[in-house]
Amino acid sequence: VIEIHNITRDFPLGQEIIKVLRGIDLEIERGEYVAFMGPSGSGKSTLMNLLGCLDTPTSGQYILNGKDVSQMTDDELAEIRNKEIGFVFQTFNLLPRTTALENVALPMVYAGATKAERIARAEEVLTNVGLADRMDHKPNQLSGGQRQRVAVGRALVNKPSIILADEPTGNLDSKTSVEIMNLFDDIHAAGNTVILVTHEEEIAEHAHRIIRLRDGIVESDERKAPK
Amino acid sequence: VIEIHNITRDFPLGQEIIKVLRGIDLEIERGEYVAFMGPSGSGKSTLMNLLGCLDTPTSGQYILNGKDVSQMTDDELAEIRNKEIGFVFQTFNLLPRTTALENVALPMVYAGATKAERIARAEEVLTNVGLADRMDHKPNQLSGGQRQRVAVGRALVNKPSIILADEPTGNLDSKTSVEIMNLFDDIHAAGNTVILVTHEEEIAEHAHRIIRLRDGIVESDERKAPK
Ligand SMILES: Nc1ncnc2c1ncn2[C@@H]1O[C@H](COP(=O)(O)OP(=O)(O)OP(=O)(O)O)[C@@H](O)[C@H]1O
Ligand SMILES: Nc1ncnc2c1ncn2[C@@H]1O[C@H](COP(=O)(O)OP(=O)(O)OP(=O)(O)O)[C@@H](O)[C@H]1O
Ligand SMILES: [Mg+2]
Ligand SMILES: [Mg+2]
Repeated sequence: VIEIHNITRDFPLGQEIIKVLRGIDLEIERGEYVAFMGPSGSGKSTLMNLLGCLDTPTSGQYILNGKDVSQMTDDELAEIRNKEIGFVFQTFNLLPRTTALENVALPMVYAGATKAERIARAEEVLTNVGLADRMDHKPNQLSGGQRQRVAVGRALVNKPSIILADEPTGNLDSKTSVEIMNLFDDIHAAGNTVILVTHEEEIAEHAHRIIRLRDGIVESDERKAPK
Repeated sequence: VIEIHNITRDFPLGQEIIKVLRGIDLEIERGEYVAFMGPSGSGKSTLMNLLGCLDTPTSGQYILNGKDVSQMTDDELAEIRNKEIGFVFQTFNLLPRTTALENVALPMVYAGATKAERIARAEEVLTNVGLADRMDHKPNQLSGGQRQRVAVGRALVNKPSIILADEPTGNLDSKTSVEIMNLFDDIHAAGNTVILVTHEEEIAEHAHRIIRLRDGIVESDERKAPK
């Protein structure tokens, strides 16, 4: 479902050019469960932003569902980001002046759902992430781990077929982490593609394939033996 | 150095009152190394904000260095926050329009250091957290783990005697986590008081005492046997 060929991403900064992704080739099949790991600064979030169509590569090709992303119209890209891909940001990116419920419901507004459908589905998702009693809190009235879970909920609300989750359990205690990982495991078992970034080996163990980045390239790519 | 007696903290929200801290009694001696753990939403960050004099309790007493914090003047509190306490926020709280170097140097401006002193010390601190080659990046030009390390650096720059670090390694890979924990271990070995919040048992193992919160109260408080 995802093919990237010789992807690079440079960031100009003052007089320098910082080469963050330095030539990545990858193929991810529909229904895979992948974990990206690697040192801080190795390019994981940058790669996730490219996969999520939130950024474009400096060079190289990204083919999603058989179509070249650089050839897609803005409308096609917006549709993909809203309905096919669910993105959990490393820094959550919640709207500060709206409640947890409204934050989670927002992607459904773009998807054209009615207000009743949005409220019902947003309540269901927030209950699934353990926040049934926090729906009317704004982000600054939530703990770090609660904000993280609102971000997870928002990514899942339109039932996307590709989940991209950047450090989804970084602020969660072990019990709550297990609950969130169970959600992702269920989504994967239903046939969807789940791609995580994590720095915790225990979380990566949920995936069937671990890809390690270092200095903007793939250092290793290992599949688990099937059970 | 820290004594808190029957501390509570309520947050009004609409018609409700949310009781977040429900009666906490604690004593922490100078030079201790303490880790707070507990479920997401149990009140750890709220307690850290009280300890860091960034918030005031709804009821109860906080005695810091033998003085009742509620009796201190605004100037005394500002002095404590700037020179005696180094605070690492769970969500970093960096100034978005200034570089890593400027963010780290900011507490020294309030402390009255000269520009040359600020630059030298800020560079030293950023080198200690592994960001020597990222000093002129702004927060949105840094990875999640790099921002976290800038936040750690800023907390250490005035050489405070009490460190309060809320999830300081939540976004770091294992090797970088070890580097940051080595920093905290050294600060503790120099006689300072280090208080962390973490959800990772391996990080908590660096401390000599683990206090677990649940639903706003202390559930357990265990000291390690001395080596
Ligand atoms: N301003 C506020 N208004 C209402 N409720 C609040 C407010 N701030 C925090 N809370 C609630 O207080 C509780 C404790 O929050 P706190 O941030 O201290 O938790 P925490 O233990 O640090 O959690 P985490 O591990 O997820 O960071 C949470 O349930 C949160 O929803
Ligand atoms: N806009 C930018 N301008 C310059 N450099 C950037 C920019 N954005 C990111 N970088 C650099 O790119 C590198 C990779 O960043 P990225 O966020 O992808 O890392 P990461 O692997 O997700 O790290 P972490 O585990 O700390 O989250 C970092 O060294 C960072 O400083
Ligand atoms: Mg990242
Ligand atoms: Mg917290």
